[in-house]
Amino acid sequence: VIELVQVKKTYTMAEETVRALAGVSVTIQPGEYVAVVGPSGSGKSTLMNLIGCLDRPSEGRYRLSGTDVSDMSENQLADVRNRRIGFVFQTFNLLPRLTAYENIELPLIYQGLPGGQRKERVNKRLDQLGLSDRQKHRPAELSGGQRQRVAVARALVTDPAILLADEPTGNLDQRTGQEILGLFRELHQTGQTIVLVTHDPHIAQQAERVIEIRDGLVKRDGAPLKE
Amino acid sequence: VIELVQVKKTYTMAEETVRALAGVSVTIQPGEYVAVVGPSGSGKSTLMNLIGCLDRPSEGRYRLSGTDVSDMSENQLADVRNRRIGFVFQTFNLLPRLTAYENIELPLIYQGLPGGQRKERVNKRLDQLGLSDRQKHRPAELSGGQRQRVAVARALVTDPAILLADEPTGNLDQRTGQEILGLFRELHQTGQTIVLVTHDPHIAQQAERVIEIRDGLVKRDGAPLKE
Ligand SMILES: Nc1ncnc2c1ncn2[C@@H]1O[C@H](COP(=O)(O)OP(=O)(O)OP(=O)(O)O)[C@@H](O)[C@H]1O
Ligand SMILES: Nc1ncnc2c1ncn2[C@@H]1O[C@H](COP(=O)(O)OP(=O)(O)OP(=O)(O)O)[C@@H](O)[C@H]1O
Ligand SMILES: [Mg+2]
Ligand SMILES: [Mg+2]
Repeated sequence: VIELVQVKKTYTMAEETVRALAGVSVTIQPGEYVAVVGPSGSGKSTLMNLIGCLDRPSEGRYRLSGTDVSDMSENQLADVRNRRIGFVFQTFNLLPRLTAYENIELPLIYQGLPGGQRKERVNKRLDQLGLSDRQKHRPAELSGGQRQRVAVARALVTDPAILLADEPTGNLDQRTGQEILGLFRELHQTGQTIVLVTHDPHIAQQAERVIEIRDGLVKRDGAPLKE
Repeated sequence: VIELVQVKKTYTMAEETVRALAGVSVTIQPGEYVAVVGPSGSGKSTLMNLIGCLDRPSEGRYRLSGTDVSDMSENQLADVRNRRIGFVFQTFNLLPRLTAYENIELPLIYQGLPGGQRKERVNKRLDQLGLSDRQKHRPAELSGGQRQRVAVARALVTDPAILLADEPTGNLDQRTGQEILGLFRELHQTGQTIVLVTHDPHIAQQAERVIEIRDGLVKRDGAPLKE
């Protein structure tokens, strides 16, 4: 269970204070498929980084499966990020000196999975995302959409309990975007939780629930609206 | 006039040869509004980098306003890039230690524009792109869509003769994307040339001409298709 209670994120700068999240309360049950929408700069990525334990709230509480995340040690946090969460970053965040294959393999190395099992899982994702013939390329030798697909593959390779995808199809043509959503649906059907940020109303409509963020606050939280 | 004749771009790697462009011939007249479409990895960004004088063909000729680009000195190339071309990069390529304001101002500093005129032009673009209240933020302190808008502002601030935009709206909601296309249309109406790469068929339909790339080759070149 993902439980945010009156969560705030404030950046204090020299000349201004930015309230990226201004008091957000959201509960997501295991197995839900949630879309997060809202204008550019409204706080979506900030929210995702908090849920993904990559950042801490300035105020408020975040409980993950009943445990307060602020009470977790660095090791426990790293463990949660590694074993339970898969994250597709809006700006991909691939390691520049590793190949596509190695970038996708890395979470499995951290999990201590043996080489043969790693190879099978990485190859499966490379294949599903049309990257097999680019597996030895480093990020600088890949197109924008190929980098995005490597980021997606890396997030899926651990079959995470919680998949957090921050605008996972922005650099992709419609068909490839739909293929990726198909892979997310597959994961969802095994009971995993999916939270995805999108600017595309068609993608939002495929979720079970849509949370609309505006100026760091939840404006709406319910079933997708028909367009 | 942008004139590519049988242009190829080949990457020779340890174990493979990648033909990113496999013989492309395209002529774009001044004042045209062209969309470039095609699957992920098909060669669109490679084509844009060649047109923008950021890269050289492996084979073939590129003539810009009658001059062969391969005959230009480094200074002449820098001059073309600076004074005649505005480029929105697929991955933004902002300077991390400069603020949004300074990133947008930089091309005008290179052009030797006086401070007062620079300030006026930068503020106009900040305002049009909804970035005025974020002008002092550095890229790491901006959302994905805000970074994309800074990249767009920087490309527009010189009112370039040729605007090259590589997927300029992928991280933006529909409304902001349309506002940006409105700014491109404004530039087009002053007689400038626009070449934009997009995965969005609605955006492609707003162009006068659509070039479809597939496997490094031009598959189609003509009026937009009705959907
Ligand atoms: N430095 C490089 N070395 C080897 N191959 C490369 C290099 N740069 C690009 N490529 C390959 O060239 C092909 C074309 O790349 P390009 O970036 O032009 O594609 P694109 O059409 O812009 O794709 P996208 O829509 O995903 O952005 C891709 O298959 C890519 O893997
Ligand atoms: N380190 C920081 N310092 C100051 N302000 C920040 C920082 N990081 C983000 N912000 C601001 O916080 C707000 C929310 O950012 P966030 O990245 O969550 O937006 P977003 O909803 O993901 O937007 P987009 O759709 O453009 O990706 C933005 O207005 C941004 O400028
Ligand atoms: Mg974001
Ligand atoms: Mg590209």
